[in-house]
Amino acid sequence: MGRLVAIANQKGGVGKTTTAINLAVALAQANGDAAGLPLLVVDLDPQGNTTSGLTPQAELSEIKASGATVYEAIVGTVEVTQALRRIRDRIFLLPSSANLVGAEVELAGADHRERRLKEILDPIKDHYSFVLIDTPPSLGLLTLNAMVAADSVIVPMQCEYYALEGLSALLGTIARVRRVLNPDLEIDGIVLTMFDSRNRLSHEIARDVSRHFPDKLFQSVIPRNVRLSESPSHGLSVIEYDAKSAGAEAYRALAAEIALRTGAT
Amino acid sequence: MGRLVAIANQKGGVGKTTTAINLAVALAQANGDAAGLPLLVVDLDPQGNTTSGLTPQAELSEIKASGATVYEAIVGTVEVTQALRRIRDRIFLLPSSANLVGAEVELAGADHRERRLKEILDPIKDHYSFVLIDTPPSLGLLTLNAMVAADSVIVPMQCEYYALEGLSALLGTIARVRRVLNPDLEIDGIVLTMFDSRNRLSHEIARDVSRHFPDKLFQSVIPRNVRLSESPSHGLSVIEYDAKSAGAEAYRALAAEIALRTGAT
Ligand SMILES: Nc1ncnc2c1ncn2[C@@H]1O[C@H](COP(=O)(O)OP(=O)(O)OP(=O)(O)O)[C@@H](O)[C@H]1O
Ligand SMILES: Nc1ncnc2c1ncn2[C@@H]1O[C@H](COP(=O)(O)OP(=O)(O)OP(=O)(O)O)[C@@H](O)[C@H]1O
Ligand SMILES: [Mg+2]
Ligand SMILES: [Mg+2]
Repeated sequence: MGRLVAIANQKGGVGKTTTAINLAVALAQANGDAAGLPLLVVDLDPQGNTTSGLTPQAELSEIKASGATVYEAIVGTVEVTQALRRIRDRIFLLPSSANLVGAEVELAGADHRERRLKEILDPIKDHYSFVLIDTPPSLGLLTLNAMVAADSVIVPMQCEYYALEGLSALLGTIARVRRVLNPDLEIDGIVLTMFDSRNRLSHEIARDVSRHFPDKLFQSVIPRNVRLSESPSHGLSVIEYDAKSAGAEAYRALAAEIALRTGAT
Repeated sequence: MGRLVAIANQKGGVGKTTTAINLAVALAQANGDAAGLPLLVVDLDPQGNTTSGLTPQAELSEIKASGATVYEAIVGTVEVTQALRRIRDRIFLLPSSANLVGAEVELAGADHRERRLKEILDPIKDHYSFVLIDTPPSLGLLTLNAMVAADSVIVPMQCEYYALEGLSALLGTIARVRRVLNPDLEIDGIVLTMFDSRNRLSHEIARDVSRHFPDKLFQSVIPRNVRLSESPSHGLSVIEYDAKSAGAEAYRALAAEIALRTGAT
């Protein structure tokens, strides 16, 4: 019930949002029977790409004007249930806000500043099969909040040198969070993204990661696939935009692997 | 003299670091005669990719242990001149530190928190032809410091939907900084990166940007080129790694365009 998963990597542009959106749709579909619980996606990145990647253009300005987003829920001016929106038959969204940029400084002196997200999500998480949290490209207070609230972390990793370099800093942060703030935090796994089989570097990076972290690497690898970068402009996941594409196949395979690993149904 | 340029875009993975490194080497080479001033690169991103992309592996641990980076210079425990390192014949580096992650919260209550970088760079900037500042993927305090210190901003923009979406938030932030903190801040231009001529989306995004911001778009476009992603693992710019590559050509063309636009020599 209610497995809370943070999708995190401080390296920018590695596929966090793309993984949050497509995994959410794939997991919700895999859980297909009506008795199953719906799924919740939380957009904790002030850029709001998960929010815009799953919402039609026309509704985005309404969300912006609503004053009921994850920001207001975290600072406490709105009850979290008032900020939830049903965006698909079996998917709810807790949308982002540009105001999250200021949260880091605003919460700097506050009590429990790392636990704010946990305090608003714990009471509602059992209404969902999974709660996926998309995080910003940083190891600051917002990502910290996601790791404190989460049961586990999924790490998307682009097959590039800088992404590999940043991995040890990220795993170090996860270990520190586990020691000090959230002893039960696990790593579900590292998922290789934008893998280009024609490119020697992709193979080199994949080999390096599987040598250093053999038990952490998901078997499913997400290939570089243009349909994945086209789908957000339609407010759709790639699974809805082009169900037969290589990107859709790969995220369905990843969803199956995660459901198996976590024993969730 | 001493034109200070921030390389900024809160969207992650758009090519900020790749532009900082390769533009630095291209500008330093274009300025070739011995009488010209050297160039300074400031790595203001806690990830430290500009630092590692220009420095041999063996020297990186020495920088980490030195306690003399841009972090110590900003918080005032070290004089900035002590943190500068000559990394090429005509290029100096003010290296990053992982401690920058904490700067946002540490400086939250301090005086002049947005002007710390400006205060340390103003006294030294005229020793250089250009000072290029690589920034993290965020609109927080570190990027704000870069925009307050800078004469102008260069915006790398990946030819992807989410990168286009984030452009108006970035230009809005630059306008706010100009109004409140740095009235002389200009935008040198937007440079399209990772352009793939076989991909319809690249052409669509390029058309959109040139329609919305006709006078801001650099003519030089950086193509997707695997040599650009291979070079950092050798601690080299692409210009040094493979001078005849499409990536090296494109950054030399961009350097020529910038030297012309800014009238700098
Ligand atoms: N497998 C893929 N194939 C092709 N394009 C992809 C793939 N995965 C992601 N993309 C594209 O690459 C860009 C970066 O991906 P995305 O925005 O999901 O990364 P992110 O880690 O969430 O970025 P940020 O750090 O800014 O939050 C996006 O434009 C996305 O559409
Ligand atoms: N034109 C290009 N062609 C191919 N690969 C590129 C190109 N430009 C950058 N890259 C690669 O894409 C990745 C992202 O680029 P880079 O790290 O420079 O972006 P960034 O904006 O600095 O990221 P961050 O937001 O994490 O600071 C890197 O692995 C880099 O090597
Ligand atoms: Mg994202
Ligand atoms: Mg960078």
